[in-house]
Amino acid sequence: LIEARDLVKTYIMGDEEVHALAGVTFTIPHGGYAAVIGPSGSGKSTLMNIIGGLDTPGGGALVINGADLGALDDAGLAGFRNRTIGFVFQSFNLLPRLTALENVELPMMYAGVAPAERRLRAGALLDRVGLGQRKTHRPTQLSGGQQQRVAIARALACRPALLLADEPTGALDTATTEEILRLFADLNAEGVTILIVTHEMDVARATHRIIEMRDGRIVADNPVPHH
Amino acid sequence: LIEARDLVKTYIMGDEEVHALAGVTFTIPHGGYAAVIGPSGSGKSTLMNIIGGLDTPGGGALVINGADLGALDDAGLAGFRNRTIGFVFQSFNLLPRLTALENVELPMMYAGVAPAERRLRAGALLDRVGLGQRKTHRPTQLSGGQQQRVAIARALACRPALLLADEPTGALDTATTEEILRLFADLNAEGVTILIVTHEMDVARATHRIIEMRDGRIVADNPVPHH
Ligand SMILES: Nc1ncnc2c1ncn2[C@@H]1O[C@H](COP(=O)(O)OP(=O)(O)OP(=O)(O)O)[C@@H](O)[C@H]1O
Ligand SMILES: Nc1ncnc2c1ncn2[C@@H]1O[C@H](COP(=O)(O)OP(=O)(O)OP(=O)(O)O)[C@@H](O)[C@H]1O
Ligand SMILES: [Mg+2]
Ligand SMILES: [Mg+2]
Repeated sequence: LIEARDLVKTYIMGDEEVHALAGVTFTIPHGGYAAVIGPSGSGKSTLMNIIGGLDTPGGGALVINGADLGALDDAGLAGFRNRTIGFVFQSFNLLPRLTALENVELPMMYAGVAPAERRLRAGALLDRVGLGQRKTHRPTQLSGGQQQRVAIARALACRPALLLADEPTGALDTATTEEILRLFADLNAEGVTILIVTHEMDVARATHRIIEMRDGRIVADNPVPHH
Repeated sequence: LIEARDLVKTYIMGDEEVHALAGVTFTIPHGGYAAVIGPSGSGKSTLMNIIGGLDTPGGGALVINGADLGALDDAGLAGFRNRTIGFVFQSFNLLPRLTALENVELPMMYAGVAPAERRLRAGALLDRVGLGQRKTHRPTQLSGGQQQRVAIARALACRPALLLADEPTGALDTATTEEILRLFADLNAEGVTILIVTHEMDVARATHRIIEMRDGRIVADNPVPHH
């Protein structure tokens, strides 16, 4: 599903160069389920944003679901994201004036889903992440872990082929984390390809493969033993 | 240092009542070092915001460093916060137009610290949290874990007597987390009272006492065995 070759991303600040990605190459098959781990600042979010079409690399090639992202303009990338990607942001990025339900409905509105259908689906997704009692709360009326779960539900609203989750359990207690990992395992069994950035080895070991980054590079890429 | 008795916080939404805090009572001695754990939505951030004078309880009593917070108006609470509290927010709350250095200097500006002195101290704090190479970056030019560390440095800028940290290592890898915990242990040895909200048992066990919450109440309060 994902073919990345020699991805590079450099930020120039005055006379300083930050090599956020310094040549990243890997392949994720259809139905793959991988964790991306590594120290703070090693380039994990930068990589996720590029894979999700939210950012462009300075160099290298990226093909997802047959689409060459380097050949797409802004409109093309937006269309690609809407059709293919579900993204859980490290800082959630919920719309503060919308309720939890409305935040989850938003991608479906863009996709032209009928109002009754999307209200039903948004409600079901919020139930599934344990927020059945919080549907009418706005982000400021939700705890950190509740906001994170709204972000997860929203990423799943349009049944994406590829789920990109940047630390989706960072704000969650152990029991809630396990519920979310069970949800991800179910989705993967249904054919959804999943990439999770995480700092927690328990979460990484729940996936099928661990890709380790350091200083903008991949330094290890191994299957998880029992998968 | 902290005496909390029967703290209550209820949110009313239409005909729904959310009991965020349902009667919280505990005492933290001077130089105490405690972790607050519990499920997502159990009231941890609500409790921290009230202890930090950022929110007021609906009922109950709270005395910190001899000050009865219930007797303070907004100006009094602001003064209390500036003098006594260092707060690390669950969502960081950095000012997006300021650099890391400027964000850390800000509390010192309010406290009237001279420019040369606060620039030196801000730089030293950023060095201490491993961000010596990121001082001129703005929040959008920092990774999630780097933003979190700026928030930690800022909380320490005015040498607070009480450090309140709401999930201060949530976005950090294991090695960086250990550095932050060593920093907190050093501060505690110097006499700083510390309350940490965390989801990670490793972090909780690095403190001296674990306070467990569930549904707005304290359900357990025990010393950590080797302390
Ligand atoms: N716009 C930018 N300008 C300059 N440097 C940047 C910018 N965005 C990110 N960086 C730098 O690029 C590096 C990689 O950032 P990235 O957000 O990908 O790290 P990360 O692995 O996700 O870290 P974390 O685990 O802390 O979230 C960091 O050192 C960061 O300071
Ligand atoms: N302004 C508000 N209006 C209504 N309900 C609220 C409001 N703020 C918080 N809540 C509710 O109060 C409860 C406690 O929230 P709090 O943020 O203290 O939880 P928490 O323990 O910090 O959770 P997390 O671990 O997810 O950060 C949650 O169920 C939340 O939905
Ligand atoms: Mg990141
Ligand atoms: Mg919280």
